[in-house]
Amino acid sequence: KAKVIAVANQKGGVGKTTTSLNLAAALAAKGKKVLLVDSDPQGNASSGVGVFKSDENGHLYHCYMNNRDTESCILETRSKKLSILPSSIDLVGVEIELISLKEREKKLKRILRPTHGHYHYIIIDCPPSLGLLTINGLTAADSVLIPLQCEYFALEGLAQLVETIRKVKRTLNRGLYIEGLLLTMYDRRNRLTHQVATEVKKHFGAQVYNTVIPRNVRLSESPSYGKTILEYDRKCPGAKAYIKLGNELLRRSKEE
Amino acid sequence: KAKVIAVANQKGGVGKTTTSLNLAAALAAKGKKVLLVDSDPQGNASSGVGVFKSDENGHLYHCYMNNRDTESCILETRSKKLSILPSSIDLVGVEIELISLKEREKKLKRILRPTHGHYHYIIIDCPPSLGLLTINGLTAADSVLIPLQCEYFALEGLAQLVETIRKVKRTLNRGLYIEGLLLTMYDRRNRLTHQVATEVKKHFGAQVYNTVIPRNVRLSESPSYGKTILEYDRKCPGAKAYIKLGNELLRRSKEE
Ligand SMILES: Nc1ncnc2c1ncn2[C@@H]1O[C@H](COP(=O)(O)OP(=O)(O)OP(=O)(O)O)[C@@H](O)[C@H]1O
Ligand SMILES: Nc1ncnc2c1ncn2[C@@H]1O[C@H](COP(=O)(O)OP(=O)(O)OP(=O)(O)O)[C@@H](O)[C@H]1O
Ligand SMILES: [Mg+2]
Ligand SMILES: [Mg+2]
Repeated sequence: KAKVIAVANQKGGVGKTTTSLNLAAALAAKGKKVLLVDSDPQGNASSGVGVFKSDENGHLYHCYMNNRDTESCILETRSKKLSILPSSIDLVGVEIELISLKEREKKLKRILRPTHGHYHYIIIDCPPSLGLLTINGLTAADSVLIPLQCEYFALEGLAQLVETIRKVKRTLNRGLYIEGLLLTMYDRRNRLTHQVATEVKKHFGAQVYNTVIPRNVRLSESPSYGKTILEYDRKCPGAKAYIKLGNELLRRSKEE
Repeated sequence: KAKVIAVANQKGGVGKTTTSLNLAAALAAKGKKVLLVDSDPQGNASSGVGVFKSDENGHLYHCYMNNRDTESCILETRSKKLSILPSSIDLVGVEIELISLKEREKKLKRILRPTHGHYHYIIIDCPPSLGLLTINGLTAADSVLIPLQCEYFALEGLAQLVETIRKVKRTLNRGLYIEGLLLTMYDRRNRLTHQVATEVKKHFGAQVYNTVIPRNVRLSESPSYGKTILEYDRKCPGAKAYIKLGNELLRRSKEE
C-alpha cells in the first residue's frame, strides 16, 4: 500500500510546490515509485515537471467530476519512476460544484484508492488555502508535510493550520499525523530566519526536519525549464538539500 | 469619492500584503486619508499594522454577515490618517455561507459604500485565490494593482489573473481597469529577475510601474513588530521604494 503525504500550508509562497515536486523526484531517484498529485488550480507542480495543460489529456478535475477514471489521467514524466496526476484551472470550480455532494471531503481519497498498489509514495501538492481542495488532500493523506518559510507571516498562520489538521483528524481522517515541518528558503545570514527557526523548534521539537532547504536561485530557475532540481542541477545546494530530505523521510518511515 | 484599489494575485507569497499595507502607509504619510481593508482570512495586513484579532472588535466577517455596520468595525492604526477594517479567520466560511445570496459578488461593494466620503483611498488586500473573497475585492474596486514576484511560477499565473479581471469587468464591474503591475522582491543580481521583468514589460508596457520593490529584509522584519516599513525604518531601501510607489501612483492618478 502506498504512503500518501499531503504537502500543505495556507500561507502563500512558502515552497509547497517546490517541495512536492523535488521531494517526489528525490524519492524516485532512490528507486521508489512515486505519484505526484497536483491539486492546485495554478498547476505549478504540473509545469514544474514539464507537463503542460492541454485539453486532450485527462486531469484531476475530470476525476473530481467522475468523467474519467484515475489511471487514464496519470502521465509519465521525464524522471524514471515519477508519474503525475496533473491539475487544471477548472479545479477552481470544485468548491462550488461539489457543494451538495455527500462526503465531498472524501472525493480525492476515493480517486486515489485504485492507484495505491502501483506506488510506494503519493505526494499531494495543495493550494494556498484551507478550502475544499486542501481538505480533500488532508483527508486522502496518511500524513502532512508542512513547508515553513522562515518569515513572520508564515509563523503566524501555523496555529491555524495545526488547528485545521486536528479538525480533519477528529472528523474525517482518524489516522492523520504531522509527517514533519520543513524549514524552507533558509538564509543563515538573516536574523529573522534564526528567530523563526528557534520558535518552531520550541513548539514542534523532533517534528522539525534536521534537513533545511537553503534559499538557492537554482530552485526557482529549474521550473522555467520544466525540470526538477535533480534534472536541472544535481550538484547545487537546493538539489543536495532535497536529496537529504528524501533520505531523512525514508529513515523516519523505517523507524515508525 | 474615495478611489478603491484591490491588490490581487492568486499566486501565493508575491507581496500582496506587504504592498497593501506599505502603500497605504506611504499614501497616508502624503496626507491622504486611507482605509486598508484586510479581506484575507490569514489576517496578515491586520497584524502587519499592529491590530491583533480579538473577538470584542468588529471585523470584516461581521460586515459580510450583516451583524455589524461597517463604521463600527473600522479601527485607527498608529499611523496618522491610516485606518483598517480588519480580517478574521471566520472569512474562510464566506464562500460557502453566501452561496445562496443573490449578487454575492457585490457584498463588499455594499459594505464599503458608506465609507467612501471619509477616505481618499481604500486599499483591499486579497487572499491567494480567485474565489469569492477576491471576486468581491475586484467588484468593489475601481482598479487592480498586481504585485508580481520576478519568478517563473508567478509569471505563469498572470494570464489566468488577467482573464479573471476581464470576466469581472464584463459581468460585474464595467469600470474596472489595471492600475498597474508592480515588480516585487526585485534582485538586480539575479538573471531570472531580469528575464521576468523583460517579459512583463513586453506584454504590459506602460502599465508596469517604473518603481520596483527590491528584496529587502527590513520589509519582512517590520510585520513582526506590528509596524509599517515607514514606522520601522524609514531610510531603508524598502521604505524608499514604497514612498516612491506612492508618489508614482498619485502622479498617474492626476494624469487620468
Ligand atoms: N529554497 C528556495 N530558494 C529559492 N527560491 C525558492 C525556494 N523554494 C521556492 N522558491 C521559489 O519561491 C517561489 C515560491 O515557491 P513555491 O511556488 O514552491 O511556493 P508555494 O507554497 O507552492 O506557493 P503557492 O502558495 O502559490 O502554491 C517560487 O517562485 C519558487 O521557485
Ligand atoms: N520586497 C521584499 N523583500 C523581502 N521580503 C519581502 C518583500 N516583500 C514581501 N516580503 C516577505 O515575503 C513574504 C511574502 O510576502 P507577503 O506575505 O506580503 O505576500 P502575499 O502575496 O501577501 O502572500 P499570501 O499569498 O500568503 O497572501 C512575507 O514574509 C514578507 O514579509
Ligand atoms: Mg504551489
Ligand atoms: Mg497576503
